[in-house]
Amino acid sequence: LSNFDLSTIPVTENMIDAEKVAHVQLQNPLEHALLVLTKTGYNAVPVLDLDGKFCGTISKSAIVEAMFGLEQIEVDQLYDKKVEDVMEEDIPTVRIDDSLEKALHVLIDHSFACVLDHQDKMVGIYTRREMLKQLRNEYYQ
Amino acid sequence: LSNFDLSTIPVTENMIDAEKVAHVQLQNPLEHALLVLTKTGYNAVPVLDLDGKFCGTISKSAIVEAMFGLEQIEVDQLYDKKVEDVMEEDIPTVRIDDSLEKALHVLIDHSFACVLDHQDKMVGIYTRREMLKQLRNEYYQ
Ligand SMILES: Nc1ncnc2c1ncn2[C@@H]1O[C@@H]2COP(=O)(O)O[C@H]3[C@@H](O)[C@H](n4cnc5c(N)ncnc54)O[C@@H]3COP(=O)(O)O[C@H]2[C@H]1O
Ligand SMILES: Nc1ncnc2c1ncn2[C@@H]1O[C@@H]2COP(=O)(O)O[C@H]3[C@@H](O)[C@H](n4cnc5c(N)ncnc54)O[C@@H]3COP(=O)(O)O[C@H]2[C@H]1O
Repeated sequence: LSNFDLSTIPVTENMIDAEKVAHVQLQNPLEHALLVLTKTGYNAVPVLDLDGKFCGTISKSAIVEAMFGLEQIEVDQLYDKKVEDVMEEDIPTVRIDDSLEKALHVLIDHSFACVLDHQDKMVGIYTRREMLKQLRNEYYQ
Repeated sequence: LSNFDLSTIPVTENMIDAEKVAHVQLQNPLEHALLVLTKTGYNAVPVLDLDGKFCGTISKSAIVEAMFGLEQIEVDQLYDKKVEDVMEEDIPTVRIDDSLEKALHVLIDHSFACVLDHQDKMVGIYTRREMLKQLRNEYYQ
């Protein structure tokens, strides 16, 4: 890819803007989070606090697993537990001044990377789909 | 990517072999499918028939949605319904003699592509992770 320098393209160029990113809040009950995930069709979305700061991600998998009791599936857990109880916090992110080179590194192990400003506010997400489209467009030039 | 010709690399080269691919059968109850998905941690896996032929894919999303009744979450649906009732059949696949160029096309809209032989038997899957690794390795040469 000698004519395609990922390190010169900012992640902000083709990211999905924050206003188009489905997300949930720390304090939402799991039942609300499951509704958001089911309605939007996404398997995982970012978790934000009331100031819009990135806190982690929550997945359908984590919510489903929270429903599994010792003997059977316990739906009540969805009303008792909150997003912050089952979210994943150790999630790699990228900064607004990072390049696609950094994003590619994150996207090898994660299906999306949250883009944060210097106050940790989420300004968008960069997805594997977008990265693959970028690479395909380059390939066909 | 002038020195990296995706059309010359066969999908079979870096696919995940069938024996390492988690899957379910057409006739399995949803409860079994949900267990497989939860244990393996995958959001979706291929559905095969008794001869190992590819039939479609089943996702955690589809199973969770099958649990949503009119008034509340109905866990009994998981025992009553089968994989074939909620699987997706209209899934693009690639053949053993296809190249990475074809796989890239499929992976833009799907997180994995099942690789089929000429009897429609699944011989492996090609994932977005693998494609991104290939592209990254090329990028760093
Ligand atoms: N409603 C829909 N319409 C069309 N295609 C859909 C779709 N939902 C999912 N897909 C397809 O399935 C892929 C995996 O989605 P998943 O929800 O597991 O994983 C998604 C999801 O966790 C997250 N994501 C994507 N867009 C989002 C958004 N607007 N808000 C919140 N999270 C988003 O980023 C991950 C990777 O997304 P990516 O686009 O690379 O890859 C997506 C996309 O190709
Ligand atoms: N147990 C695990 N260990 C480490 N990382 C994990 C993991 N489970 C998921 N991931 C990470 O999350 C991504 C999305 O997984 P998902 O299950 O939604 O989507 C997966 C899943 O639906 C399917 N898949 C991958 N490997 C599979 C396998 N061995 N058997 C069946 N399906 C598989 O292909 C999709 C794309 O996989 P990909 O590797 O590109 O991307 C994976 C991988 O980067």
